[in-house]
Amino acid sequence: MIPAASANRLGIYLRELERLERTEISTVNSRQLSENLGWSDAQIRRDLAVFGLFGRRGVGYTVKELAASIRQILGINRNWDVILIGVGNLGRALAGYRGFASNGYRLVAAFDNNPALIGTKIANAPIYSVERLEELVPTLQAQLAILAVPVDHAPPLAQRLSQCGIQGILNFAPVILKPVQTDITCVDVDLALELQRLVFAVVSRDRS
Amino acid sequence: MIPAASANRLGIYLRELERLERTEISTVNSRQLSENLGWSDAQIRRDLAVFGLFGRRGVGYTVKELAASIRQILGINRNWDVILIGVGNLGRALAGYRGFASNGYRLVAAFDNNPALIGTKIANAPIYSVERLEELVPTLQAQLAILAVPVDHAPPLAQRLSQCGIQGILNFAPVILKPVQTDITCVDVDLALELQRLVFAVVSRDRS
Ligand SMILES: NC(=O)c1ccc[n+]([C@@H]2O[C@H](COP(=O)([O-])OP(=O)(O)OC[C@H]3O[C@@H](n4cnc5c(N)ncnc54)[C@H](O)[C@@H]3O)[C@@H](O)[C@H]2O)c1
Ligand SMILES: NC(=O)c1ccc[n+]([C@@H]2O[C@H](COP(=O)([O-])OP(=O)(O)OC[C@H]3O[C@@H](n4cnc5c(N)ncnc54)[C@H](O)[C@@H]3O)[C@@H](O)[C@H]2O)c1
Repeated sequence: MIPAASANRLGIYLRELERLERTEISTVNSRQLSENLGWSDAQIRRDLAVFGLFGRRGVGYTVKELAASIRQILGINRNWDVILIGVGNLGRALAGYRGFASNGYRLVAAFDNNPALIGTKIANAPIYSVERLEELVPTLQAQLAILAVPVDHAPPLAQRLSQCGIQGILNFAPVILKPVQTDITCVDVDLALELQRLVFAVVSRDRS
Repeated sequence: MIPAASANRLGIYLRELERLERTEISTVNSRQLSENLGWSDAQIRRDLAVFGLFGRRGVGYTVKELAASIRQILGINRNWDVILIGVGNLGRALAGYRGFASNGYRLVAAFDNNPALIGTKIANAPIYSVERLEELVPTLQAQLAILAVPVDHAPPLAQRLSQCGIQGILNFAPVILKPVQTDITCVDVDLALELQRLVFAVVSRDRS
């Protein structure tokens, strides 16, 4: 089992490598990566080694090759079809984000329970009634779902999604889905908790 | 120094305690917390003990008291004034989120460089020109800033914010601000990386 923390950092290394690709830099060493990212060069070398990625002594890593290897390891060297549940404030912002499409994610459909939204489109994807989840998701062949609904509605929807063949849920409602759903992979993101983390970091700095 | 991972979990314990408060439950033990949250009861007891929070044998923790202690430790037992930089897709969704206000965060002003937005309001807060950051932020006495601007604009803005007396930045642009800014606390959130974490978890599950 690969440590989750190493995998998370891998995503950040990839983002930095893509930035270097755009500036036509062809090789990079762990010390240079360390300067821009904040982790020690030893940590970066260790993380990459966990995934069998090694640099060449005196040269470092080839940017294009390392980026391609990381994409393959992370599973993002292919397209992923995504559905969005909840087209409110946050859902609309996520649907409109160009950064998802450039990473190979395709929004194929959205679902909501607001009659005024059903039958319209968001970011070129049709908005269907959430009642039709079981009927439509198997034909859409989407693998992932983004959940941006009010907190009480999230757990029952996660249950329904796991029965339609969805493999993973990115959940923005402030509730932990992970332990409840044993047969589907969930990643829970709570933006209010992120603000709390910031406050705690600021307060700890003042106290020390 | 308190481990960041324990502090992050503390925020999730608080969210669960607030849910219990709403359902009039007055005591809870670590086993019950474990069932809803997914960490082991031993991990939960250990996390709370790091902060000097102990239950009573056979009874557990008093929900109201534990929640109040955690709020004090996390620094959220007071109001925090926040400014928003970038009132686009994501900025608008964050400004409109009722969950921030209910946690004691007050949006006092927003800043943007789009002339069509300057002079209007978002969630009752005035939108100013970002050129006036140095002039207005010291008078607003805000402590925190949320950054929702395009990626290239984030680092120079972080630099300007640290010189206006802002203590912490919650950054949504896909760039690491943390090591660049040594004199201001930054928390970097990248929603595309969260989707990548989900894909990696789904792919790892398939591979195992
Ligand atoms: N807006 C933010 O910045 C923000 C920040 C942090 C967390 N969140 C969380 O994200 C979630 C969405 O927040 P929001 O601000 O977009 O709320 P919102 O009320 O603006 O949007 C919710 C959407 O979900 C739809 N909906 C409700 N029940 C549904 C169901 N059973 N099936 C399908 N659709 C349903 C509504 O019709 C609406 O379109 C909430 O759980 C919230 O706590 C939002
Ligand atoms: N929309 C999302 O769901 C989402 C998801 C992940 C990451 N992000 C990141 O969040 C950031 C904002 O994304 P968005 O979708 O809201 O973009 P957007 O283009 O809709 O909004 C950006 C806003 O910032 C303003 N702006 C630009 N330069 C500025 C400056 N120097 N000072 C002040 N304001 C400035 C623009 O006028 C605009 O209002 C981006 O970095 C993006 O990569 C967004």
